Amino acid sequence: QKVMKVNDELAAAVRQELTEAGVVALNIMSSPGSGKTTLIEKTLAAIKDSVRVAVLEGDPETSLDAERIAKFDVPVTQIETAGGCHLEANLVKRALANFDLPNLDLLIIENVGNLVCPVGFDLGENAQVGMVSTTEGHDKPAKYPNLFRKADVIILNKIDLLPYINFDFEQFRNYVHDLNPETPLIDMSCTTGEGFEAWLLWIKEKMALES
Amino acid sequence: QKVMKVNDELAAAVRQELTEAGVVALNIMSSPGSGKTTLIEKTLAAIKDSVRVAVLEGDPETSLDAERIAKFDVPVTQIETAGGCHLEANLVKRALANFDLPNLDLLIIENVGNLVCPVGFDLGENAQVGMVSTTEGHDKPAKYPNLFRKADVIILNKIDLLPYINFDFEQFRNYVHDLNPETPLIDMSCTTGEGFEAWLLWIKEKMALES
Ligand SMILES: Nc1nc2c(ncn2[C@@H]2O[C@H](COP(=O)(O)OP(=O)(O)OP(=O)(O)O)[C@@H](O)[C@H]2O)c(=O)[nH]1
Ligand SMILES: Nc1nc2c(ncn2[C@@H]2O[C@H](COP(=O)(O)OP(=O)(O)OP(=O)(O)O)[C@@H](O)[C@H]2O)c(=O)[nH]1
Ligand SMILES: [Mg+2]
Ligand SMILES: [Mg+2]
Ligand SMILES: [Zn+2]
Ligand SMILES: [Zn+2]
Repeated sequence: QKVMKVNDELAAAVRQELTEAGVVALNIMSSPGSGKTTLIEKTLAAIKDSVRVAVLEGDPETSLDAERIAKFDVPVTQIETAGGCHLEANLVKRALANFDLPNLDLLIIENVGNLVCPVGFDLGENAQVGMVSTTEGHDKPAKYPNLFRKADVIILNKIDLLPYINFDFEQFRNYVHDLNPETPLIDMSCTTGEGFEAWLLWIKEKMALES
Repeated sequence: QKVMKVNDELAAAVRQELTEAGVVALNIMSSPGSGKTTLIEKTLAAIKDSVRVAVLEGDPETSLDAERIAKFDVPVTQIETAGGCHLEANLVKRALANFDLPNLDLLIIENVGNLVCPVGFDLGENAQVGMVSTTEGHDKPAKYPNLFRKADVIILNKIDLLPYINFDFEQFRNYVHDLNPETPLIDMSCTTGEGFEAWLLWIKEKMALES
Protein backbone atom coordinates (compact mmCIF):
# COMPACT_ATOMS: atom_id res chain seq x y z
CA GLN A 1 0.00 0.00 0.00
CA LYS A 2 1.48 3.28 -1.14
CA VAL A 3 -0.29 5.27 1.63
CA MET A 4 1.46 3.33 4.39
CA LYS A 5 4.86 3.77 2.74
CA VAL A 6 4.42 7.54 2.64
CA ASN A 7 3.18 7.52 6.21
CA ASP A 8 6.17 5.50 7.40
CA GLU A 9 8.59 7.92 5.72
CA LEU A 10 6.93 10.89 7.42
CA ALA A 11 6.88 9.04 10.74
CA ALA A 12 10.62 8.46 10.42
CA ALA A 13 11.10 12.19 9.83
CA VAL A 14 9.01 12.98 12.92
CA ARG A 15 10.96 10.48 14.99
CA GLN A 16 14.25 12.03 13.86
CA GLU A 17 13.06 15.55 14.67
CA LEU A 18 11.91 14.48 18.16
CA THR A 19 15.06 12.48 18.86
CA GLU A 20 17.33 15.37 17.84
CA ALA A 21 15.38 17.67 20.18
CA GLY A 22 15.50 15.08 22.98
CA VAL A 23 11.71 14.69 23.17
CA VAL A 24 10.03 11.39 24.05
CA ALA A 25 6.58 10.91 22.45
CA LEU A 26 3.71 8.70 23.60
CA ASN A 27 0.71 7.80 21.40
CA ILE A 28 -2.39 7.06 23.53
CA MET A 29 -5.15 5.03 21.83
CA SER A 30 -8.51 3.64 22.94
CA SER A 31 -12.20 3.52 22.13
CA PRO A 32 -14.12 6.78 22.38
CA GLY A 33 -14.60 7.68 26.04
CA SER A 34 -12.24 5.15 27.68
CA GLY A 35 -10.58 7.99 29.58
CA LYS A 36 -7.59 9.18 27.50
CA THR A 37 -8.07 12.89 28.22
CA THR A 38 -8.80 12.23 31.90
CA LEU A 39 -5.57 10.23 32.13
CA ILE A 40 -3.63 13.09 30.52
CA GLU A 41 -5.24 15.66 32.86
CA LYS A 42 -4.21 13.62 35.93
CA THR A 43 -0.73 13.05 34.46
CA LEU A 44 -0.16 16.75 33.83
CA ALA A 45 -1.24 17.64 37.37
CA ALA A 46 1.33 15.16 38.68
CA ILE A 47 4.37 15.83 36.47
CA LYS A 48 4.17 19.28 34.83
CA ASP A 49 6.43 20.87 37.46
CA SER A 50 9.22 18.34 36.97
CA VAL A 51 8.86 17.46 33.27
CA ARG A 52 8.47 19.89 30.35
CA VAL A 53 5.43 18.37 28.65
CA ALA A 54 3.19 19.26 25.68
CA VAL A 55 0.03 17.63 24.34
CA LEU A 56 -1.18 16.94 20.80
CA GLU A 57 -4.93 16.21 20.56
CA GLY A 58 -6.64 14.38 17.68
CA ASP A 59 -10.43 14.35 17.19
CA PRO A 60 -12.89 14.23 14.26
CA GLU A 61 -14.40 17.58 15.35
CA THR A 62 -14.22 20.28 18.05
CA SER A 63 -11.33 21.29 20.30
CA LEU A 64 -13.11 20.20 23.49
CA ASP A 65 -10.21 18.00 24.58
CA ALA A 66 -7.57 20.67 23.91
CA GLU A 67 -9.64 23.13 25.96
CA ARG A 68 -9.56 20.70 28.90
CA ILE A 69 -5.77 20.37 28.57
CA ALA A 70 -5.21 24.14 28.13
CA LYS A 71 -6.36 24.58 31.74
CA PHE A 72 -3.06 23.02 32.85
CA ASP A 73 -1.00 25.76 31.20
CA VAL A 74 1.00 23.41 29.00
CA PRO A 75 1.47 23.80 25.22
CA VAL A 76 -1.39 22.00 23.45
CA THR A 77 -2.45 21.75 19.79
CA GLN A 78 -5.74 20.32 18.53
CA ILE A 79 -5.81 18.47 15.21
CA GLU A 80 -9.33 18.13 13.78
CA THR A 81 -9.33 15.24 11.37
CA ALA A 82 -12.66 16.38 9.77
CA GLY A 83 -14.13 12.93 10.01
CA GLY A 84 -10.86 11.01 9.72
CA CYS A 85 -10.87 8.05 12.10
CA HIS A 86 -7.17 8.14 13.05
CA LEU A 87 -4.13 10.43 13.20
CA GLU A 88 -1.42 10.12 10.53
CA ALA A 89 2.25 11.15 10.51
CA ASN A 90 1.72 14.08 8.10
CA LEU A 91 -0.70 15.73 10.57
CA VAL A 92 1.75 15.24 13.43
CA LYS A 93 4.69 16.52 11.38
CA ARG A 94 2.83 19.71 10.57
CA ALA A 95 1.73 20.19 14.19
CA LEU A 96 5.30 19.89 15.51
CA ALA A 97 5.92 23.41 14.17
CA ASN A 98 3.62 24.67 16.96
CA PHE A 99 5.89 23.39 19.70
CA ASP A 100 9.27 24.58 21.02
CA LEU A 101 10.75 21.09 20.82
CA PRO A 102 14.25 21.78 22.24
CA ASN A 103 12.56 22.98 25.45
CA LEU A 104 10.35 19.90 25.82
CA ASP A 105 10.99 16.52 27.44
CA LEU A 106 7.69 14.74 26.72
CA LEU A 107 5.02 14.97 23.99
CA ILE A 108 1.74 13.17 24.73
CA ILE A 109 -0.35 12.46 21.62
CA GLU A 110 -4.04 11.60 22.19
CA ASN A 111 -5.27 9.77 19.10
CA VAL A 112 -8.82 9.71 17.75
CA GLY A 113 -11.06 7.37 19.80
CA ASN A 114 -11.04 4.16 17.68
CA LEU A 115 -9.93 0.63 18.58
CA VAL A 116 -9.16 -0.35 14.97
CA CYS A 117 -7.23 2.03 12.66
CA PRO A 118 -5.00 4.27 14.80
CA VAL A 119 -2.63 1.50 15.87
CA GLY A 120 -1.70 0.88 12.22
CA PHE A 121 -0.36 4.37 11.59
CA ASP A 122 3.12 5.13 12.97
CA LEU A 123 3.25 8.75 14.12
CA GLY A 124 6.94 8.80 15.05
CA GLU A 125 6.22 8.04 18.71
CA ASN A 126 8.52 6.16 21.10
CA ALA A 127 5.72 4.10 22.63
CA GLN A 128 2.09 3.12 22.01
CA VAL A 129 -0.24 3.22 25.03
CA GLY A 130 -3.35 1.07 24.72
CA MET A 131 -6.31 1.91 26.94
CA VAL A 132 -9.60 0.13 27.47
CA SER A 133 -12.30 0.66 30.10
CA THR A 134 -14.08 -2.02 32.11
CA THR A 135 -17.48 -0.79 30.94
CA GLU A 136 -16.66 -1.75 27.33
CA GLY A 137 -16.63 -5.43 28.33
CA HIS A 138 -13.88 -8.02 28.85
CA ASP A 139 -13.98 -9.29 25.25
CA LYS A 140 -12.43 -6.20 23.59
CA PRO A 141 -8.88 -7.61 23.33
CA ALA A 142 -10.19 -10.66 21.44
CA LYS A 143 -12.50 -8.75 19.09
CA TYR A 144 -10.25 -5.72 18.45
CA PRO A 145 -6.82 -7.36 18.89
CA ASN A 146 -4.41 -5.10 16.95
CA LEU A 147 -4.01 -2.43 19.61
CA PHE A 148 -3.47 -5.01 22.36
CA ARG A 149 -0.94 -6.89 20.22
CA LYS A 150 1.22 -3.86 19.57
CA ALA A 151 0.85 -1.71 22.69
CA ASP A 152 3.91 -1.13 24.88
CA VAL A 153 1.67 -0.76 27.93
CA ILE A 154 -2.02 -1.53 28.41
CA ILE A 155 -4.23 0.36 30.86
CA LEU A 156 -7.53 -1.12 32.04
CA ASN A 157 -9.37 1.99 33.23
CA LYS A 158 -12.56 2.60 35.29
CA ILE A 159 -11.99 -0.24 37.73
CA ASP A 160 -14.02 1.83 40.23
CA LEU A 161 -17.11 0.74 38.24
CA LEU A 162 -16.42 -2.99 38.63
CA PRO A 163 -18.97 -3.44 41.48
CA TYR A 164 -21.77 -2.28 39.13
CA ILE A 165 -20.96 -4.31 35.97
CA ASN A 166 -20.25 -7.92 35.01
CA PHE A 167 -16.62 -7.90 33.90
CA ASP A 168 -14.68 -11.19 33.74
CA PHE A 169 -11.19 -10.18 34.88
CA GLU A 170 -9.74 -13.64 34.33
CA GLN A 171 -11.00 -13.80 30.75
CA PHE A 172 -9.75 -10.27 30.03
CA ARG A 173 -6.26 -11.10 31.33
CA ASN A 174 -6.16 -14.32 29.31
CA TYR A 175 -7.12 -12.52 26.11
CA VAL A 176 -4.41 -9.90 26.70
CA HIS A 177 -1.83 -12.52 27.64
CA ASP A 178 -2.55 -14.52 24.46
CA LEU A 179 -1.96 -11.43 22.34
CA ASN A 180 0.95 -9.83 24.16
CA PRO A 181 2.37 -11.75 27.13
CA GLU A 182 5.26 -9.31 27.74
CA THR A 183 3.32 -6.05 27.94
CA PRO A 184 2.71 -4.50 31.37
CA LEU A 185 -1.02 -4.32 32.21
CA ILE A 186 -2.04 -1.58 34.66
CA ASP A 187 -5.42 -1.75 36.41
CA MET A 188 -6.50 1.83 36.89
CA SER A 189 -9.18 4.23 37.95
CA CYS A 190 -8.60 7.83 36.90
CA THR A 191 -11.37 8.72 39.36
CA THR A 192 -9.93 7.10 42.52
CA GLY A 193 -6.26 7.23 41.44
CA GLU A 194 -5.76 3.47 41.76
CA GLY A 195 -2.89 2.27 39.51
CA PHE A 196 -1.83 5.81 38.77
CA GLU A 197 1.56 5.47 40.50
CA ALA A 198 2.40 2.47 38.30
CA TRP A 199 1.60 4.58 35.22
CA LEU A 200 3.83 7.47 36.36
CA LEU A 201 6.62 4.99 37.04
CA TRP A 202 6.21 3.48 33.56
CA ILE A 203 6.51 6.97 32.00
CA LYS A 204 9.62 7.75 34.02
CA GLU A 205 11.28 4.48 32.98
CA LYS A 206 10.33 5.00 29.34
CA MET A 207 11.77 8.53 29.34
CA ALA A 208 15.00 7.35 30.98
CA LEU A 209 15.28 4.55 28.42
CA GLU A 210 14.74 6.78 25.40
CA SER A 211 16.94 9.67 26.39
CA GLN B 1 -14.37 8.77 -4.53
CA LYS B 2 -14.71 5.63 -6.64
CA VAL B 3 -14.98 3.35 -3.58
CA MET B 4 -18.13 5.08 -2.34
CA LYS B 5 -19.78 4.92 -5.78
CA VAL B 6 -19.22 1.17 -5.96
CA ASN B 7 -20.46 0.79 -2.39
CA ASP B 8 -23.62 2.78 -3.14
CA GLU B 9 -24.40 0.64 -6.19
CA LEU B 10 -24.04 -2.53 -4.14
CA ALA B 11 -26.13 -1.03 -1.32
CA ALA B 12 -28.90 -0.29 -3.85
CA ALA B 13 -28.76 -3.92 -4.97
CA VAL B 14 -29.01 -5.10 -1.36
CA ARG B 15 -31.94 -2.76 -0.72
CA GLN B 16 -33.75 -4.07 -3.78
CA GLU B 17 -33.19 -7.68 -2.77
CA LEU B 18 -34.47 -7.01 0.76
CA THR B 19 -37.47 -4.99 -0.44
CA GLU B 20 -38.51 -7.69 -2.94
CA ALA B 21 -38.34 -10.27 -0.13
CA GLY B 22 -40.26 -7.97 2.24
CA VAL B 23 -37.43 -7.75 4.76
CA VAL B 24 -36.78 -4.61 6.83
CA ALA B 25 -33.10 -4.10 7.77
CA LEU B 26 -31.64 -2.12 10.67
CA ASN B 27 -27.95 -1.10 10.91
CA ILE B 28 -26.86 -0.69 14.56
CA MET B 29 -23.71 1.40 15.16
CA SER B 30 -21.83 2.56 18.24
CA SER B 31 -18.43 2.65 19.91
CA PRO B 32 -16.95 -0.69 20.97
CA GLY B 33 -18.81 -1.97 24.03
CA SER B 34 -21.77 0.45 24.08
CA GLY B 35 -24.15 -2.51 24.27
CA LYS B 36 -25.16 -3.37 20.66
CA THR B 37 -25.11 -7.16 21.15
CA THR B 38 -26.84 -6.89 24.52
CA LEU B 39 -29.58 -4.81 22.91
CA ILE B 40 -30.01 -7.43 20.16
CA GLU B 41 -30.12 -10.28 22.72
CA LYS B 42 -32.90 -8.51 24.67
CA THR B 43 -34.72 -7.67 21.42
CA LEU B 44 -34.64 -11.28 20.21
CA ALA B 45 -35.97 -12.55 23.54
CA ALA B 46 -38.89 -10.12 23.23
CA ILE B 47 -39.87 -10.47 19.54
CA LYS B 48 -38.59 -13.72 18.05
CA ASP B 49 -41.92 -15.50 18.52
CA SER B 50 -43.88 -12.83 16.67
CA VAL B 51 -41.34 -11.61 14.12
CA ARG B 52 -39.16 -13.77 11.81
CA VAL B 53 -35.77 -12.16 12.56
CA ALA B 54 -32.14 -12.83 11.55
CA VAL B 55 -28.89 -11.19 12.61
CA LEU B 56 -25.76 -10.20 10.69
CA GLU B 57 -22.71 -9.58 12.90
CA GLY B 58 -19.64 -7.53 11.89
CA ASP B 59 -16.36 -7.57 13.87
CA PRO B 60 -12.63 -7.25 13.14
CA GLU B 61 -12.00 -10.72 14.56
CA THR B 62 -13.72 -13.68 16.28
CA SER B 63 -17.33 -14.83 16.14
CA LEU B 64 -17.95 -14.11 19.84
CA ASP B 65 -20.98 -11.93 19.10
CA ALA B 66 -22.54 -14.44 16.69
CA GLU B 67 -22.11 -17.16 19.32
CA ARG B 68 -24.07 -15.04 21.80
CA ILE B 69 -26.84 -14.55 19.22
CA ALA B 70 -26.89 -18.22 18.17
CA LYS B 71 -28.21 -19.07 21.64
CA PHE B 72 -31.54 -17.52 20.60
CA ASP B 73 -32.03 -20.01 17.77
CA VAL B 74 -32.33 -17.37 15.06
CA PRO B 75 -30.35 -17.36 11.79
CA VAL B 76 -27.05 -15.50 12.37
CA THR B 77 -23.98 -14.91 10.21
CA GLN B 78 -20.66 -13.50 11.41
CA ILE B 79 -18.62 -11.31 9.06
CA GLU B 80 -14.98 -10.96 10.14
CA THR B 81 -13.58 -7.83 8.55
CA ALA B 82 -9.96 -8.92 9.27
CA GLY B 83 -9.06 -5.57 10.72
CA GLY B 84 -11.52 -3.49 8.66
CA CYS B 85 -13.10 -0.79 10.82
CA HIS B 86 -16.57 -0.86 9.25
CA LEU B 87 -18.96 -3.06 7.25
CA GLU B 88 -19.44 -2.39 3.54
CA ALA B 89 -22.27 -3.27 1.15
CA ASN B 90 -20.26 -5.96 -0.70
CA LEU B 91 -19.83 -7.93 2.55
CA VAL B 92 -23.55 -7.65 3.30
CA LYS B 93 -24.55 -8.63 -0.26
CA ARG B 94 -22.46 -11.78 -0.05
CA ALA B 95 -23.84 -12.66 3.41
CA LEU B 96 -27.46 -12.36 2.25
CA ALA B 97 -26.98 -15.70 0.46
CA ASN B 98 -26.88 -17.32 3.92
CA PHE B 99 -30.42 -16.24 4.77
CA ASP B 100 -33.84 -17.44 3.58
CA LEU B 101 -34.99 -13.88 2.88
CA PRO B 102 -38.59 -14.60 1.74
CA ASN B 103 -39.22 -16.17 5.16
CA LEU B 104 -37.81 -13.22 7.13
CA ASP B 105 -39.43 -10.02 8.36
CA LEU B 106 -36.48 -8.31 10.02
CA LEU B 107 -32.68 -8.33 9.53
CA ILE B 108 -30.63 -6.74 12.33
CA ILE B 109 -27.09 -5.78 11.28
CA GLU B 110 -24.58 -5.13 14.07
CA ASN B 111 -21.77 -3.04 12.62
CA VAL B 112 -18.14 -2.95 13.79
CA GLY B 113 -17.74 -0.91 17.01
CA ASN B 114 -16.58 2.48 15.66
CA LEU B 115 -18.10 5.96 16.03
CA VAL B 116 -16.52 7.32 12.84
CA CYS B 117 -16.51 5.25 9.61
CA PRO B 118 -19.51 2.87 9.66
CA VAL B 119 -22.11 5.61 9.31
CA GLY B 120 -20.59 6.62 5.97
CA PHE B 121 -21.15 3.26 4.28
CA ASP B 122 -24.71 2.51 3.13
CA LEU B 123 -25.40 -1.22 3.57
CA GLY B 124 -28.86 -1.21 2.01
CA GLU B 125 -30.60 -0.87 5.38
CA ASN B 126 -33.95 0.85 6.00
CA ALA B 127 -32.77 2.65 9.14
CA GLN B 128 -29.59 3.54 11.00
CA VAL B 129 -29.62 3.05 14.79
CA GLY B 130 -27.05 5.12 16.69
CA MET B 131 -26.11 3.96 20.16
CA VAL B 132 -23.91 5.55 22.80
CA SER B 133 -23.39 4.67 26.46
CA THR B 134 -23.34 7.08 29.41
CA THR B 135 -19.90 5.85 30.47
CA GLU B 136 -18.33 7.20 27.26
CA GLY B 137 -19.10 10.76 28.39
CA HIS B 138 -21.68 13.38 27.36
CA ASP B 139 -19.41 14.99 24.74
CA LYS B 140 -19.48 12.15 22.17
CA PRO B 141 -22.15 13.70 19.91
CA ALA B 142 -20.08 16.88 19.57
CA LYS B 143 -16.76 15.14 18.97
CA TYR B 144 -18.01 12.27 16.78
CA PRO B 145 -21.03 13.97 15.15
CA ASN B 146 -21.64 12.01 11.93
CA LEU B 147 -23.52 9.09 13.47
CA PHE B 148 -25.72 11.40 15.55
CA ARG B 149 -26.46 13.58 12.51
CA LYS B 150 -27.63 10.71 10.37
CA ALA B 151 -29.19 8.23 12.81
CA ASP B 152 -32.94 7.54 12.55
CA VAL B 153 -33.07 6.79 16.27
CA ILE B 154 -30.49 7.36 19.02
CA ILE B 155 -30.21 5.17 22.09
CA LEU B 156 -28.40 6.40 25.21
CA ASN B 157 -27.58 3.13 26.96
CA LYS B 158 -26.31 2.20 30.47
CA ILE B 159 -28.38 4.79 32.30
CA ASP B 160 -28.28 2.43 35.30
CA LEU B 161 -24.65 3.60 35.78
CA LEU B 162 -25.56 7.30 36.04
CA PRO B 163 -25.35 7.36 39.88
CA TYR B 164 -21.65 6.36 39.66
CA ILE B 165 -20.40 8.71 36.91
CA ASN B 166 -20.49 12.44 36.10
CA PHE B 167 -22.66 12.64 32.97
CA ASP B 168 -24.18 16.00 31.99
CA PHE B 169 -27.59 15.00 30.62
CA GLU B 170 -28.51 18.56 29.65
CA GLN B 171 -25.32 19.03 27.65
CA PHE B 172 -25.74 15.63 25.96
CA ARG B 173 -29.30 16.43 24.89
CA ASN B 174 -28.24 19.85 23.59
CA TYR B 175 -25.44 18.36 21.51
CA VAL B 176 -27.82 15.78 20.02
CA HIS B 177 -30.54 18.38 19.42
CA ASP B 178 -28.07 20.68 17.60
CA LEU B 179 -27.13 17.85 15.27
CA ASN B 180 -30.47 16.15 14.71
CA PRO B 181 -33.49 17.79 16.35
CA GLU B 182 -36.05 15.42 14.78
CA THR B 183 -34.55 12.10 15.80
CA PRO B 184 -36.13 10.19 18.70
CA LEU B 185 -33.72 9.80 21.64
CA ILE B 186 -34.35 6.79 23.89
CA ASP B 187 -32.78 6.66 27.37
CA MET B 188 -32.12 3.01 28.05
CA SER B 189 -30.58 0.42 30.29
CA CYS B 190 -30.24 -3.03 28.74
CA THR B 191 -29.57 -4.25 32.28
CA THR B 192 -32.71 -2.91 34.02
CA GLY B 193 -34.94 -2.79 30.91
CA GLU B 194 -35.66 0.94 31.21
CA GLY B 195 -36.53 2.44 27.82
CA PHE B 196 -36.80 -0.98 26.22
CA GLU B 197 -40.55 -0.68 25.50
CA ALA B 198 -39.92 2.56 23.57
CA TRP B 199 -37.33 0.74 21.46
CA LEU B 200 -39.68 -2.17 20.65
CA LEU B 201 -42.39 0.33 19.71
CA TRP B 202 -39.93 2.15 17.42
CA ILE B 203 -39.09 -1.14 15.65
CA LYS B 204 -42.76 -1.99 15.22
CA GLU B 205 -43.52 1.41 13.72
CA LYS B 206 -40.52 1.22 11.43
CA MET B 207 -41.52 -2.22 10.18
CA ALA B 208 -45.10 -1.09 9.58
CA LEU B 209 -43.84 1.94 7.70
CA GLU B 210 -41.47 -0.01 5.45
CA SER B 211 -43.72 -2.92 4.54
N1 LIG C 1 -15.99 6.07 36.68
C1 LIG C 1 -14.94 6.48 35.97
N2 LIG C 1 -15.11 7.39 34.96
C2 LIG C 1 -14.01 7.78 34.26
C3 LIG C 1 -12.72 7.30 34.54
N3 LIG C 1 -11.85 7.87 33.65
C4 LIG C 1 -12.59 8.68 32.85
N4 LIG C 1 -13.90 8.64 33.22
C5 LIG C 1 -15.04 9.32 32.60
O1 LIG C 1 -15.22 8.78 31.30
C6 LIG C 1 -15.74 9.78 30.41
C7 LIG C 1 -14.85 9.89 29.20
O2 LIG C 1 -13.56 10.33 29.60
P1 LIG C 1 -12.55 11.06 28.61
O3 LIG C 1 -11.29 11.27 29.34
O4 LIG C 1 -13.19 12.25 28.00
O5 LIG C 1 -12.37 9.92 27.52
P2 LIG C 1 -11.53 9.96 26.16
O6 LIG C 1 -10.97 8.59 25.95
O7 LIG C 1 -10.56 11.06 26.20
O8 LIG C 1 -12.68 10.24 25.09
P3 LIG C 1 -12.51 10.69 23.54
O9 LIG C 1 -11.34 11.63 23.46
O10 LIG C 1 -13.79 11.38 23.23
O11 LIG C 1 -12.30 9.45 22.75
C8 LIG C 1 -15.80 11.07 31.21
O12 LIG C 1 -17.10 11.23 31.68
C9 LIG C 1 -14.85 10.81 32.38
O13 LIG C 1 -15.21 11.53 33.52
C10 LIG C 1 -12.55 6.34 35.61
O14 LIG C 1 -11.48 5.83 35.92
N5 LIG C 1 -13.70 5.97 36.28
N1 LIG D 1 -24.37 -1.52 33.33
C1 LIG D 1 -24.75 -1.82 32.07
N2 LIG D 1 -23.95 -2.63 31.32
C2 LIG D 1 -24.37 -2.90 30.05
C3 LIG D 1 -25.58 -2.41 29.51
N3 LIG D 1 -25.68 -2.86 28.22
C4 LIG D 1 -24.58 -3.61 27.98
N4 LIG D 1 -23.79 -3.65 29.08
C5 LIG D 1 -22.48 -4.31 29.23
O1 LIG D 1 -21.55 -3.63 28.40
C6 LIG D 1 -20.57 -4.55 27.92
C7 LIG D 1 -20.51 -4.51 26.41
O2 LIG D 1 -21.76 -4.93 25.89
P1 LIG D 1 -21.91 -5.54 24.41
O3 LIG D 1 -23.34 -5.77 24.19
O4 LIG D 1 -20.98 -6.68 24.21
O5 LIG D 1 -21.41 -4.28 23.56
P2 LIG D 1 -21.23 -4.17 21.97
O6 LIG D 1 -21.59 -2.76 21.61
O7 LIG D 1 -21.95 -5.22 21.30
O8 LIG D 1 -19.65 -4.36 21.84
P3 LIG D 1 -18.82 -4.66 20.48
O9 LIG D 1 -19.63 -5.52 19.60
O10 LIG D 1 -17.58 -5.35 20.96
O11 LIG D 1 -18.52 -3.32 19.87
C8 LIG D 1 -20.96 -5.92 28.46
O12 LIG D 1 -20.20 -6.16 29.61
C9 LIG D 1 -22.44 -5.74 28.80
O13 LIG D 1 -22.84 -6.57 29.83
C10 LIG D 1 -26.40 -1.56 30.34
O14 LIG D 1 -27.46 -1.05 29.97
N5 LIG D 1 -25.93 -1.30 31.60
MG1 LIG E 1 -10.37 12.61 24.86
MG1 LIG F 1 -21.23 -6.63 19.98
ZN1 LIG G 1 -9.33 4.68 10.04
ZN1 LIG H 1 -13.12 2.80 8.60
